[in-house]
Amino acid sequence: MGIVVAIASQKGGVGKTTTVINLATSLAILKKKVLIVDLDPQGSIAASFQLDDYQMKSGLYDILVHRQPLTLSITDIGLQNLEIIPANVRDEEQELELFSYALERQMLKTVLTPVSSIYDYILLDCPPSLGSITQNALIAAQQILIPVQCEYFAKKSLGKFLHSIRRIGMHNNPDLKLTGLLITMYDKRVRQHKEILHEIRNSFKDLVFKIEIPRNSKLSEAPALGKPVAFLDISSAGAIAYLQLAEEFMERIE
Amino acid sequence: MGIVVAIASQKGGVGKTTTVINLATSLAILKKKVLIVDLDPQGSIAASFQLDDYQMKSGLYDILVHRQPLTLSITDIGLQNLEIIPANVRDEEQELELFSYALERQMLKTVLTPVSSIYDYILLDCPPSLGSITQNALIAAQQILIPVQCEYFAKKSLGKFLHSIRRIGMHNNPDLKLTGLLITMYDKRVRQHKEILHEIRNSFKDLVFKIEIPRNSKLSEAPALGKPVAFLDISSAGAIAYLQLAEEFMERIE
Ligand SMILES: Nc1ncnc2c1ncn2[C@@H]1O[C@H](COP(=O)(O)OP(=O)(O)OP(=O)(O)O)[C@@H](O)[C@H]1O
Ligand SMILES: Nc1ncnc2c1ncn2[C@@H]1O[C@H](COP(=O)(O)OP(=O)(O)OP(=O)(O)O)[C@@H](O)[C@H]1O
Ligand SMILES: [Mg+2]
Ligand SMILES: [Mg+2]
Repeated sequence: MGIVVAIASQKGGVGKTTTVINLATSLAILKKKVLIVDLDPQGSIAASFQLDDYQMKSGLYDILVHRQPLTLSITDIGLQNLEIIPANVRDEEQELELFSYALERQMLKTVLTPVSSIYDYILLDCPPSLGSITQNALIAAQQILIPVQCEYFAKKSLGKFLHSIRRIGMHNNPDLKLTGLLITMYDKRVRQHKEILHEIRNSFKDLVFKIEIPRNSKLSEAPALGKPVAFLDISSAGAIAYLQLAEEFMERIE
Repeated sequence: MGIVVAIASQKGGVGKTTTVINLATSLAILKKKVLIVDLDPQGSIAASFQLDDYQMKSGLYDILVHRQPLTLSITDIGLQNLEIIPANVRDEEQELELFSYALERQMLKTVLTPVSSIYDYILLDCPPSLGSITQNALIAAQQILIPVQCEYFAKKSLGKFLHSIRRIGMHNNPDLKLTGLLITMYDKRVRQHKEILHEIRNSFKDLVFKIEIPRNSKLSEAPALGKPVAFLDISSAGAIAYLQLAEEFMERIE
């Protein structure tokens, strides 16, 4: 049975999309069948694979707003063991529509159930918010992985976000487990990063992944070339870190 | 008459809040009366001034959901010429409520009108989305400033965002002008930053502020100390850049 994992954070720009793309690819390299679902109207998942608007026939918008079967949106991106469902939100009107339809917070769980046995893992890329789309993800998921940047605003928003997850879990999804807090874009030359890393490891202990994802230019260059970092430079610090993450991720879940 | 300026971007983590805090402070230093309104449920504006939940009696949530007069939420933060209205969104249920009330997209414009003559500038910190709250901001504002990081996802999302602004402007707010695109967190040692800066300046020419905000550790350390960067280290590259931005900003608007 496929395990649904939400990669979520209310804070923007902390590496949610980068983590979804590269964790999914690493799991696929390790022979797991993976589906990525893009819940973010920005549509960064499709952008990461250079999918143009005309190549995308349908996506999350069509599934939730037009009740189209999810299988119609499953898109092949040319990587073995990995498929995606793009967001396919074309403009601001569609974003409002999507948010409003998503107020029925069980919807994503319902549409994912028929396909979950086809995959080992289904990774959900969440928008930077605690709104109806992210709440759908928290109700559909069995696991949640939270990327955390070692900076003040990201640290500060963590407490409130964990409270919300606990509340949503208690009322709507008692199976939801925290897979862990993942340190992202870590730069050991930056004093604040070292200080905040220390604080987070002290407060959250085993809840924090042992693996830290370093700041690595190959990770931000890869999406511009339409590839996950492992296919751009397998020996880069970014690719190695996400392969190691996939190992630790599977250990934590199984 | 106070000029309402939205600082907005659909992309997360590009420096919207950092720009609002430090541009507002720089304008206040230059003797302009400024109000910051936090439209982002994350509440980073209050966090930047170390305002705790019990110090905030009310904010945007109370104004839009409970129709409380806006003046009750104006909060003094101990800096001359600068006041703020915090977001005051306590949890995920309130975030859903706020979004739903904000579907009436003229609301912010209506509540800001009575106070706009008290200030020279009203700066709106927007959430990383194109949802109902950001659309309220685009309808209430006369100017919009878009922070842009020189990275692939931020560049990629710019085109779609500019289309949305043009559409919302045409249908709901013909006075809305683009103040400019502001390059943020620029690191001249990163090759991708230089390349993308070049592309953005080539495509958008005079629409791009001459001033570039450099990546500067003082800018990310300042909010942890509850101060704008100018009050932490006036000689830092970050403080100087935002003071220069305030000058160029006023030239562009007047
Ligand atoms: N470890 C890393 N090293 C260097 N750059 C990184 C790293 N992780 C992410 N980035 C870059 O940082 C930026 C933010 O990352 P990303 O877009 O994945 O975050 P996000 O949380 O998905 O953002 P949003 O909140 O907008 O959805 C991107 O430009 C990305 O390429
Ligand atoms: N010029 C800069 N130099 C160094 N760090 C910066 C700079 N500008 C912003 N930062 C840091 O980068 C992170 C993102 O900035 P900020 O939170 O202001 O972006 P945002 O667009 O408001 O994010 P969100 O989309 O979550 O609202 C913060 O940790 C901030 O302190
Ligand atoms: Mg993302
Ligand atoms: Mg912000």
